[in-house]
Amino acid sequence: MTHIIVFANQKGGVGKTTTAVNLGAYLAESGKQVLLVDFDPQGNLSSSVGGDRSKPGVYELIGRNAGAGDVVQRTDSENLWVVPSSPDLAGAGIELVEESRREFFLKDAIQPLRGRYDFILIDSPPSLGILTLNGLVAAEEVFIPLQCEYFALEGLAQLQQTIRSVQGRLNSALKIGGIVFTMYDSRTRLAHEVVEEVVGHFGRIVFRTIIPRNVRLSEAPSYSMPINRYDPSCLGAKSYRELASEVLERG
Amino acid sequence: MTHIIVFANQKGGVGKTTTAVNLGAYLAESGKQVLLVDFDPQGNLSSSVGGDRSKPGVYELIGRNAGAGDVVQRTDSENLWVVPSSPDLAGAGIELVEESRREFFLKDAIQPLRGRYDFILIDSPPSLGILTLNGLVAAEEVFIPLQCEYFALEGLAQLQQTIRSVQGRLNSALKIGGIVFTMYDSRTRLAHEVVEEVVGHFGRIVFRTIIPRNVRLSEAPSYSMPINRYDPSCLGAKSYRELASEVLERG
Ligand SMILES: Nc1ncnc2c1ncn2[C@@H]1O[C@H](COP(=O)(O)OP(=O)(O)OP(=O)(O)O)[C@@H](O)[C@H]1O
Ligand SMILES: Nc1ncnc2c1ncn2[C@@H]1O[C@H](COP(=O)(O)OP(=O)(O)OP(=O)(O)O)[C@@H](O)[C@H]1O
Ligand SMILES: [Mg+2]
Ligand SMILES: [Mg+2]
Repeated sequence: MTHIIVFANQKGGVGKTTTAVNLGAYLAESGKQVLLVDFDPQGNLSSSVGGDRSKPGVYELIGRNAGAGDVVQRTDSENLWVVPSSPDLAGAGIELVEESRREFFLKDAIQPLRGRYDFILIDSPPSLGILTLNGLVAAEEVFIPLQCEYFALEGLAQLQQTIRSVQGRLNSALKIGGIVFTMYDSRTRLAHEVVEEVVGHFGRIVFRTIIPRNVRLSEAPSYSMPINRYDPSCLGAKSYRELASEVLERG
Repeated sequence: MTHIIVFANQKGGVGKTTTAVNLGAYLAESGKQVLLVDFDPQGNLSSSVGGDRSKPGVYELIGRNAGAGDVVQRTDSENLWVVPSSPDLAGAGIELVEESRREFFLKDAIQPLRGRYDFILIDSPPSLGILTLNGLVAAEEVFIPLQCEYFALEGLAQLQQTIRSVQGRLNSALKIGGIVFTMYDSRTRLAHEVVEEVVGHFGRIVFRTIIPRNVRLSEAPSYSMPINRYDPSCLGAKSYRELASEVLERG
């Protein structure tokens, strides 16, 4: 049984990539086979694990110029694999617009990869455009990383609306797997207020684990390492390890 | 002489909106007539100054369903005006793709507004798509807010490439007006490294003023106020006041 999870939020810089790579790393460390799929032309997920963006990747996969077997790369972490993105993916937005099944390209492309992995984690760009829609159609669950800030809160309603419309028209199986608070700074009043408001509104959907602001998390990508290899004893690592066990608990 | 500046960076959450609104507020406070144009469907710039997104805004302006005079709203700050965005703007990306002058819609639409303002500041979404291209074509200068983090650094080369291609094909007058470091945390080694690398590479283009990480800047939008009205004595405010004088110095 393969869990396919997309990390989506059109607000920029809320921790989509950081959550996908580090949650993935701890799920892999617990023995699960985990595939990271970078569906953001920025390629931050790819570089977080040292993926080679000059080789065929997700763009070639959805364009049927490469098979599933050719695009999966090993990472330095056991059980953790990656399908890298490339800047060409940015053009896919325009190229796909004319196609009738334009929202299904990613779902169809990763079909052959199901069964080989326990988790397929898809990172998406900061927008509600065609690339993110492909992620929401390919996945069964959407995880919403939410920075504890005002603008991030403002965008939540629009994101929910998009998820509802995808559930209605394109992927009735999609459900909100959870909301993850990121970059939480307990010293600020704003962070408390955002958490209180969201927990009040979404209840049990919100993960108990809160990811604190921790500079080690932002240092790790420059060494192409997930946090469990860069600094497993830091607060950021411990919180993602905790999140991984909470995800496994929810089953 | 109207200065038209676009704030662009496809990396999400780097301080595009925060820089547009607070630089704008201090330019207005110094007596300049300043128009903020929100060209991001998220509408964070609009809400930062209490703009009414239910009234005709930038989407109606580029669609020729409203004239320039109908879409400019007053803000609570003297000399500071705003053209709000709306979620409909997200659809413009798809709608404009077929048009031959698709990158010129914003430039043509704000033409009648030149001359009335000393500065027109355009906020753009976290992507290099059609909306940001419109911003780069409408502007004479692009300001690049740069978070002092690894992923932000990674995206700089792609952004430069896009700017060069716009200069070559669509707007030869466009120049890089400056790079602004944002959310700088002097306690982290990463921040120092990013600053050193960028200053070494870009030299005098980089603004001397560095914007520190300061929670008051992220609190202000929830009160629909720029920082000069929310908390003029905080570090965040002082740094944006300094940036405004540096911008005026560059002339
Ligand atoms: N908990 C954290 N503590 C400190 N820094 C963090 C944390 N999570 C992420 N970061 C840093 O904050 C920045 C934004 O995070 P990230 O790039 O993961 O967000 P994103 O939502 O994927 O951004 P985009 O919208 O551009 O795709 C990055 O530089 C990252 O290293
Ligand atoms: N110097 C700062 N110190 C602390 N917080 C800041 C600072 N600048 C911006 N922020 C906060 O960080 C978040 C990201 O900033 P902002 O939304 O301005 O970036 P952006 O580049 O416009 O994002 P997007 O890519 O989504 O449009 C916001 O919640 C904002 O309030
Ligand atoms: Mg990302
Ligand atoms: Mg913004």
